[in-house]
Amino acid sequence: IMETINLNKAFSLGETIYAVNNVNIQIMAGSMNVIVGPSGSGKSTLLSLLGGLDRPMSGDILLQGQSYRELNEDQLALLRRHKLGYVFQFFNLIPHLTALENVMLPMQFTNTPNKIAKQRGLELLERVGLEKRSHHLPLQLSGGEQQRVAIARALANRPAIILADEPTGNLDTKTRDGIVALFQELNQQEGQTFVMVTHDPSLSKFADQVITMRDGVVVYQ
Amino acid sequence: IMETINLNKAFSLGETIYAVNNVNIQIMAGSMNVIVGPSGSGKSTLLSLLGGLDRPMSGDILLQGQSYRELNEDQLALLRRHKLGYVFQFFNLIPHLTALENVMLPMQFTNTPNKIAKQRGLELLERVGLEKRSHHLPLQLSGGEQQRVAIARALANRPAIILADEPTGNLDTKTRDGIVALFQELNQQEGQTFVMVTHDPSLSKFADQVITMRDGVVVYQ
Ligand SMILES: Nc1ncnc2c1ncn2[C@@H]1O[C@H](COP(=O)(O)OP(=O)(O)OP(=O)(O)O)[C@@H](O)[C@H]1O
Ligand SMILES: Nc1ncnc2c1ncn2[C@@H]1O[C@H](COP(=O)(O)OP(=O)(O)OP(=O)(O)O)[C@@H](O)[C@H]1O
Ligand SMILES: [Mg+2]
Ligand SMILES: [Mg+2]
Repeated sequence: IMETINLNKAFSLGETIYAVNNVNIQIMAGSMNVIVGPSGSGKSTLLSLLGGLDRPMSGDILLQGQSYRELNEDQLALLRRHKLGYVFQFFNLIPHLTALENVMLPMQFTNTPNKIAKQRGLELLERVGLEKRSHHLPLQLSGGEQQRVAIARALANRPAIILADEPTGNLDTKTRDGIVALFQELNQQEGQTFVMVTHDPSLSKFADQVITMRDGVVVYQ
Repeated sequence: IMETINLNKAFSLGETIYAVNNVNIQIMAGSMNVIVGPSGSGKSTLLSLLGGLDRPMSGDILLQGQSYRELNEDQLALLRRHKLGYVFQFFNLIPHLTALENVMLPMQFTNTPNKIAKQRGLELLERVGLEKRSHHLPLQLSGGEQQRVAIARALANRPAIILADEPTGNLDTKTRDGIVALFQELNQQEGQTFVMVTHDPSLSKFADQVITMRDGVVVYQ
């Protein structure tokens, strides 16, 4: 469903840092994929390229056959809103919107009727254990609660691919097991495709593919 | 070295949430203490009360015999800068300062000469594996790199107590083991007192005291 072709991204800060170095990977529809590697190895950078949130220096990404290079900024934004769900490493929740409003936001971008969006939003918050926190603002939530709102928001549109950066980093074992079970259920019962960056071995256990990065290079797939 | 007396903190958002509910704990000088519990159980709230970053509704905190209640805001700020090192759950790095400048900041508050502060800053960055990133701004660092800068900054003044909220949440196993080893070394060789909120079992393994929270209450100590 997705593939990268000779993907490159470097930062120049005096020295040049090759954050993503000639990466070629393939993501099968309906699969669970995990990206692992040391801190600073390029995982978040790779994920933001897959998500069309950042432009590569060279190389391309194809989603359902559509090349990212061929799209201008508006078209890329449209693709993101309809096809991708993103869980950021630091959540990026909208500070002045409640948990429920944050989860409903992607559905407003795809013109889902308000009543349906609200119902789905409440269902998703319940699935991540936050039904009692729907009216809280992000600043009125704990770290792990914010993380779960971000997860619920990514699931809202049932996107073609969910890209998740450390989705369980702030969760205790029990809450995290609930999230892992939820991801597995969505993958097995709804065919949801996942690409997850994680340091958490319990997520890699169920992966169809484990992609290992080191210093910007994919060393094992 | 530190104790809490009937500490209480609640939030009112329609319903009342008792985030810290009648908590009485003691921290021994030179000890390693870990606070565990489910997401939303009140750990970060408790830590911010211990750090004097938030005022309790009722109850008190004593640090080296000094009551927080007796201090006004300026005196409390002074106590924080000289006595406490804080690793925030989301780092709170200063965006327009480099990694090195962020680490040096606490030392400027205690009037450490610039030359000495810079040398200690570089040493600390090296100890967390970031000597090559000293000139990067927070936005030019990976999640785990930002977390390590926050750790280095907390250590800078050799404070009486280091309060750390999920200090290893964004780190891969190898990097995290390095941080755990560093904390152990500081605890055993320099008598550094730690109070750490964590979901990571490898940190609780070495703890002298494990404090378990559930729904704002300390259920086990
Ligand atoms: N400003 C606020 N207003 C209302 N409720 C709040 C506020 N801040 C925190 N809470 C609630 O207080 C409870 C405790 O929050 P806290 O951040 O201390 O949890 P935590 O144990 O650190 O969780 P985590 O492991 O997810 O980081 C949570 O249920 C949260 O929703
Ligand atoms: N804007 C930038 N300018 C310069 N260097 C950058 C920039 N953004 C990231 N880097 C560097 O690129 C490398 C890869 O960063 P990235 O965030 O992708 O790592 P990561 O694998 O997600 O790490 P972590 O597990 O710590 O989150 C890091 O070494 C980082 O210092
Ligand atoms: Mg990252
Ligand atoms: Mg917390």
